[in-house]
Amino acid sequence: MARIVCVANQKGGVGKTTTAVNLSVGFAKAGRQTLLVDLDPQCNATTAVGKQPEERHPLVSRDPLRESLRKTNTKGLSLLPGSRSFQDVDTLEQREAETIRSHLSGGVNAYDFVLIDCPPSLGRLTEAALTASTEVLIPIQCEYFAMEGLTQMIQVIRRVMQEDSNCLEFGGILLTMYDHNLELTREVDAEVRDFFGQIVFDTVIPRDVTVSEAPSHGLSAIDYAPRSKGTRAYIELCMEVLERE
Amino acid sequence: MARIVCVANQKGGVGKTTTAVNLSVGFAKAGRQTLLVDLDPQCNATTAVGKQPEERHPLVSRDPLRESLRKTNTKGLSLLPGSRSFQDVDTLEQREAETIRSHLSGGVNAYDFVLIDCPPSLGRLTEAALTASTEVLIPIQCEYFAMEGLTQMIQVIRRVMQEDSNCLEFGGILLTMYDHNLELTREVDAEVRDFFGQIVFDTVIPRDVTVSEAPSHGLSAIDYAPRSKGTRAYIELCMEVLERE
Ligand SMILES: Nc1ncnc2c1ncn2[C@@H]1O[C@H](COP(=O)(O)OP(=O)(O)OP(=O)(O)O)[C@@H](O)[C@H]1O
Ligand SMILES: Nc1ncnc2c1ncn2[C@@H]1O[C@H](COP(=O)(O)OP(=O)(O)OP(=O)(O)O)[C@@H](O)[C@H]1O
Ligand SMILES: [Mg+2]
Ligand SMILES: [Mg+2]
Repeated sequence: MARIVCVANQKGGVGKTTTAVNLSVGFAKAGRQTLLVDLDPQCNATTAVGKQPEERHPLVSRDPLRESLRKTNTKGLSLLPGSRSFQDVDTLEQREAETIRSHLSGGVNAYDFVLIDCPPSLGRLTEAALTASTEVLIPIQCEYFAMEGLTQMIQVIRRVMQEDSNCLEFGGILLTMYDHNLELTREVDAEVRDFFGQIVFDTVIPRDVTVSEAPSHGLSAIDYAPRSKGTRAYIELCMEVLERE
Repeated sequence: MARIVCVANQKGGVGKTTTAVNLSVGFAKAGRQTLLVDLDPQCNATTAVGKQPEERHPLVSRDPLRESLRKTNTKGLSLLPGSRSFQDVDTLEQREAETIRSHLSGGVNAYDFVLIDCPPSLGRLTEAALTASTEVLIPIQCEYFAMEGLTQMIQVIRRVMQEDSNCLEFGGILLTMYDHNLELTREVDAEVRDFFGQIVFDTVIPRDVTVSEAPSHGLSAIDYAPRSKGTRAYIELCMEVLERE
């Protein structure tokens, strides 16, 4: 049974794409058959692994999912690319979450791990991704606004969890762009751990410029700067997620 | 005639809210009657000026806009607060941009400046804000992904500009979280100025931790840390926007 991890947070720029990409590369390198799904109309996950977005969104065309999957430069990692087509994005936003879910679930059972990168919103696309997932991972930037939208996010997650047909659980909360020297970082860390307890991963991802340089080379941080602080943290996170089986 | 500035970019976490808040406080302190409109369901602009979001979204209730406006702690600055109500956000997302626009335009003529803070998406709310505005200001983070979604953003802006009934122009592109020491920052700066030329503001906003601390005190950076690098840059930006009359 595939572990389908939805990487979501309506707050923008918190490290959703960076986490989805580096976790999926990490799992593939650890020998797990992995699929990265790009549900964001910006298609950042697609270009971060060196691929081009599709003209038409794979979830809109009625073809079976298998036909839209692409191999990446990482052995064991496939990609379901995103699309920037306004029409298709609008169509998906109007479609019922259930239709998207059944299309998504149709192609993923051949994998050990599926990572879904979501757009920064709580619209239909994110809701569909949550209903199709077995766990949700919420990246949080160590900033003041980070805590603000979280209650809405948790409400949506709880609603999806309560529907019998879904099997969504809390995968974990990840602190990103962590800077030990900043008081704001330490304050947010303490507040998040107070509030969420065990769900928060022990691993934090430090702010590391090589992480933000990697996508301009179409590489994950793991491939671009294997010995950097950011890469070591993502590898540690992979181990922690694997332990939480 | 009010200058209505739409602060928009579908990329998340690029400094839309921080720019809308600090520009609106800056204009108010320069003696301009200013209105800050919070169109983002996260309501970050509302809390950043020390207010609470409304139960119902002011643009959904049929009351005239004037009744939802609130005074802030800054003389000359009023706020149209946001709302986190899922139902109302969904209603707005389904509503025609035209309806939202006529409701918005109804209450703003008493002001010299109106700043609209948009969510990180190109959905109906952002489209409605663009149709109601006289100019669009696009904050860009000096990161690789920053250039990616920009073409889509420009397509939507061009489409809105071409409709006769609108009066939207390019207000400018603002480089945010600028770090002179990073090569990535210098690369994005050069690429953006090559591509967009004069539209890019001379003023850049440096990365400055006091800017991200300010909202936790319900204050703008200008009020929280008046002598900081970030504040000086936002005041310079105010002057530059005023000159572009
Ligand atoms: N640990 C890190 N250190 C430094 N920069 C980082 C780190 N993680 C992410 N970034 C950079 O921060 C920016 C935001 O990250 P990213 O795009 O992954 O966030 P996101 O949540 O997917 O954004 P969106 O809401 O737009 O989808 C990117 O430019 C990315 O390269
Ligand atoms: N110049 C700056 N220096 C340091 N931190 C900044 C700066 N500008 C913004 N920030 C911080 O970066 C984060 C993102 O900024 P902000 O929330 O304004 O972006 P946004 O585009 O409105 O995000 P969203 O897409 O979620 O609406 C916030 O935590 C903010 O405090
Ligand atoms: Mg993303
Ligand atoms: Mg914002």
